[in-house]
Amino acid sequence: MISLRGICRHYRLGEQQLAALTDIDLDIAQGEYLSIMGPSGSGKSTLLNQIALLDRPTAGTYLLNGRDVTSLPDDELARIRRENMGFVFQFFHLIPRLSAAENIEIPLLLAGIDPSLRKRKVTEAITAIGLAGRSAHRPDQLSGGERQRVAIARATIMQPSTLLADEPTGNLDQATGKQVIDLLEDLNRRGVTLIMVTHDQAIGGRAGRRIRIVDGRIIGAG
Amino acid sequence: MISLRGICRHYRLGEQQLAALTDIDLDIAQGEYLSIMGPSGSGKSTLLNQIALLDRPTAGTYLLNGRDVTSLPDDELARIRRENMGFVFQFFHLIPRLSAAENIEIPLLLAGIDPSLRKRKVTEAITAIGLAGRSAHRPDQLSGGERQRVAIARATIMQPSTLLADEPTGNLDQATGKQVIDLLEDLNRRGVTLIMVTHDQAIGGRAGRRIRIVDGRIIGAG
Ligand SMILES: Nc1ncnc2c1ncn2[C@@H]1O[C@H](COP(=O)(O)OP(=O)(O)OP(=O)(O)O)[C@@H](O)[C@H]1O
Ligand SMILES: Nc1ncnc2c1ncn2[C@@H]1O[C@H](COP(=O)(O)OP(=O)(O)OP(=O)(O)O)[C@@H](O)[C@H]1O
Ligand SMILES: [Mg+2]
Ligand SMILES: [Mg+2]
Repeated sequence: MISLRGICRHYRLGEQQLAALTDIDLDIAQGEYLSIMGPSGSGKSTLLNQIALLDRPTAGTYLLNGRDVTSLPDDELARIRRENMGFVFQFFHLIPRLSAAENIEIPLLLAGIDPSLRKRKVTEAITAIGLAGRSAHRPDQLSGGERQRVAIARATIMQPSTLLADEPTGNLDQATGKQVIDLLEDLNRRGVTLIMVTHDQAIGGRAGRRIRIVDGRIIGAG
Repeated sequence: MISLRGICRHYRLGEQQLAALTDIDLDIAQGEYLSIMGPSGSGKSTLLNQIALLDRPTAGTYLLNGRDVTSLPDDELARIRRENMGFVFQFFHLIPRLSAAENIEIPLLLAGIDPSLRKRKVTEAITAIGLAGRSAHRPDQLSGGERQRVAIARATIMQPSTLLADEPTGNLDQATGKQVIDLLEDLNRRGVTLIMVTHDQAIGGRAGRRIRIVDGRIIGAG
């Protein structure tokens, strides 16, 4: 259970203050399928980064399974993230000097999975995401949508209890996008909490619950 | 008039050769509105880079207004691009240490436009793309869709005779995407050749002419 109470996040730019998130109250139960939609610049990525413990609020409280995690030190937040969360970034953040397969393997390495099992899991992930034949390519040798799919495979390979995806189909054609959504929804059916930011109305509408962000606030039903 | 004849582009990866484009024949008249669609990894960005003279073919001929530009030296290609083309990259390629306004200003600086006219044009471009209030932000202080719009403003500010856009609405909500497409189509109505790669069927369908790429080849009507 993820509970955000009165979460605010502002940025300082010189003299000015920009309120990116204001008074966010949000409860997300384990296994939910939530979509977050809203105009460009409205605060969706900022909210997802708060939920993922990648960024700290400037006000408010974050309870994770009843525990206040708002003010934990960085290394503790990193441990919680690594053990519980998979994140697909809006711009992927792949490691440039590693191949697609090596990028996807990283969460397995961090979890101490043994080499033969790692190899098998990476091969399965690459096939599931439609990247057979591209596993040796580095990110700069991949198309935009291929990089996006490497990011998705990396985020999902450990079947984390919570999966956060920021625009996971933005660089994909209809058919490939469907393949990705099927993969994510299959994880959700097996109990993974799925929180997806998307600009695609058709995809956002598939979620069990939809929230809309405008100017840093949740509007309508949370 | 852009004429591609027998254009091929392969990549070498170790021992292997990957054919990204094969036997591309394509004529594009001045003022046309062309969309390029197809699966992720099919060669769309590679084709756009060929048309934009950002990349050289491994075989074939490129005639620009009847002149063979296939084997021109780099600095000559750069001059032709600068004087004739605007390019919106799939991942923007903004200059990290410059603000949004400074990024947008660059083509005006390269063209020797005087400071007061530059200032006015940048302000108009920023307003037209919906980024008022964000002009001083650097790219890392902007949302994904805001960066995309800076890239679009930079590509269009000199009203180049040819505009190439690689997934220009991939990070934008419906309303903001429409604002961008209106801007691009307005340029096209004034005589700018508009060549757009898109995964959005609705947007691709608006073009006067649609081509589809699969496995590096144009299929169906060119
Ligand atoms: N470091 C920063 N400093 C100042 N303002 C910032 C910073 N990062 C983001 N912003 C601003 O915060 C607002 C919210 O950004 P965010 O990335 O959350 O938007 P978003 O909803 O994900 O947009 P998009 O749909 O375009 O990806 C934006 O208007 C952006 O300009
Ligand atoms: N430097 C490279 N070396 C080897 N292969 C490459 C290189 N760059 C791209 N490729 C391959 O060439 C193919 C075409 O790439 P391209 O970027 O043109 O695809 P695309 O149609 O734009 O895809 P998307 O819709 O995902 O952006 C891809 O399968 C990609 O893996
Ligand atoms: Mg975003
Ligand atoms: Mg591409």
